[in-house]
Amino acid sequence: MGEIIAITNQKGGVGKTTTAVNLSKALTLLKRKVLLVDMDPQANCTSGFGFSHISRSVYEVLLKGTLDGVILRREKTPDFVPATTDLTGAEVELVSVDNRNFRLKNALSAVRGNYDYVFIDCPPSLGLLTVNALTAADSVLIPLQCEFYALEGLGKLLSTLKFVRDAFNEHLYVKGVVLTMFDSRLNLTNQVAEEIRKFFGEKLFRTAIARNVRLAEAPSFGRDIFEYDGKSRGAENYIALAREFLKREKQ
Amino acid sequence: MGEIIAITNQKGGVGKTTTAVNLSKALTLLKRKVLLVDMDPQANCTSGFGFSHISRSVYEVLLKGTLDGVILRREKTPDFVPATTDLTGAEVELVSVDNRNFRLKNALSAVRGNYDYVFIDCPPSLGLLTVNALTAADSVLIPLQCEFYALEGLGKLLSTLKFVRDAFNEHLYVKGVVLTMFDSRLNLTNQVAEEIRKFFGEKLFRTAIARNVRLAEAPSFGRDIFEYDGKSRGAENYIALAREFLKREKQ
Ligand SMILES: Nc1ncnc2c1ncn2[C@@H]1O[C@H](COP(=O)(O)OP(=O)(O)OP(=O)(O)O)[C@@H](O)[C@H]1O
Ligand SMILES: Nc1ncnc2c1ncn2[C@@H]1O[C@H](COP(=O)(O)OP(=O)(O)OP(=O)(O)O)[C@@H](O)[C@H]1O
Ligand SMILES: [Mg+2]
Ligand SMILES: [Mg+2]
Repeated sequence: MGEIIAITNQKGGVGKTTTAVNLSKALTLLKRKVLLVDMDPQANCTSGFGFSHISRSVYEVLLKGTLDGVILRREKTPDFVPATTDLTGAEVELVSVDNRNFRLKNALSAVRGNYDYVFIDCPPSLGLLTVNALTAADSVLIPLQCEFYALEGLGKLLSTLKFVRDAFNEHLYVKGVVLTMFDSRLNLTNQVAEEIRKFFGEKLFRTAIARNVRLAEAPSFGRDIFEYDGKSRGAENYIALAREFLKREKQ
Repeated sequence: MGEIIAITNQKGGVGKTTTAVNLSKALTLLKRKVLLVDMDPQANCTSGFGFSHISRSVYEVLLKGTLDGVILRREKTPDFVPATTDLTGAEVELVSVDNRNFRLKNALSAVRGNYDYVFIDCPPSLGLLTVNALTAADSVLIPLQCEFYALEGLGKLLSTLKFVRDAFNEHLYVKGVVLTMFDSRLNLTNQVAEEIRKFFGEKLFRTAIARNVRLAEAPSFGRDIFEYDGKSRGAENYIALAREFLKREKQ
């Protein structure tokens, strides 16, 4: 029964999309069946995998309540629910819709059995789209850049998780925290990493994703890191993260 | 009659807050009267300047329609309208309020005459808070990281500016684009910078803000870059940007 995992952090630019694209792809390479949902109106995951001219997207899923005809399938790529920039309007349009916080959860319940994992890439906010993703999810994965503003935002993220747990989804838990754009030469990085380790303990993945320009270049070609440069440090880090992710599952 | 400038880009983590804090401070050091409004529920500008225990914030301004008693004043710092995380709720709460898109504009009209410049730091989204800021603004300053996802988001940002121009604020214009976290050793940086230069021409500021870890360290001490390390590359870049900003005003 596929676990649904929201990749979330309202701080902007911390590597949510880069992690969503490359971790879901790494797990596909390790023979897991994976679905990735792009829940961000920026639709960066959609272009990160090189999908374009999208006719049906997660916007229809939220308004119509079904995934029929929306999932894109491609060789060696996770199954994919694309986004379009229309999604920006959903925040206001959904305000008066029934069950507005459960739209994604209800739609995913029909397909989750076909997958080992379902990942949801969230926008940099704690609005209705993120609440929909957190209500649908069993757990959350938190990408975190080792910088002050990112660290500061954690308190607000954890209190939002508690709000969603109390209001819509009582079993929601933090699956783990992944350090991104990690640069061990910088004091700031090491200081913040130490704070995170103290706070999250075992939930902090041992695999940190190093800063590696190949990860930033890959999306300009609409490719994940494995297609773009499988020998890069970025590809090594994300495969190692996927292996650690699976190892934890076994325990 | 103080010009109101929204610092905006819905792409997350591109240096909006870092530019809002340090450009507004640099202009204060150059003897301009400046007000900075934190319109982001993350309230990063607020902690970046070391303000805490905020009792009245921009949240009250939007709901009550007045800036009375909200502006914080401190030596050698821009006057400041703080944010709190309560602001996340404003997006939904304001949906049914009269003139919901003009709340900030109306409140600022009473004080703008006291300043040379009013800056507004925006959240990484194109929702109600950003629309309020764009409706209140005379112009926008767009910080841009030279990476693919940031470049890709520009189209959506420009179409939102056009929407706001047509619906609420006909004279809104792009004052300029500032390249941030600039690393001239990377091909990606130079390629994206070239695309931006071709598209924006003279609107692209010549001063690029180099990647400089001191800029990321300063907020952990609640200080702007000039207080934290006035000799750093980051401080030099932001003073140069302020001077270029003022030079353009004269023309
Ligand atoms: N480990 C890394 N090394 C170098 N660059 C990276 C790395 N991870 C992400 N990037 C780049 O940093 C930028 C921000 O990453 P990304 O867009 O994945 O973050 P995000 O949290 O999804 O942003 P948003 O909040 O806008 O959704 C992107 O340009 C991306 O290519
Ligand atoms: N020139 C720079 N050199 C190094 N680090 C920088 C630079 N500019 C910003 N940073 C750091 O990069 C991160 C992102 O910057 P910042 O928070 O200012 O972006 P933002 O666009 O305001 O993000 P958000 O979308 O979350 O509001 C922060 O940790 C900041 O300290
Ligand atoms: Mg993203
Ligand atoms: Mg910011």
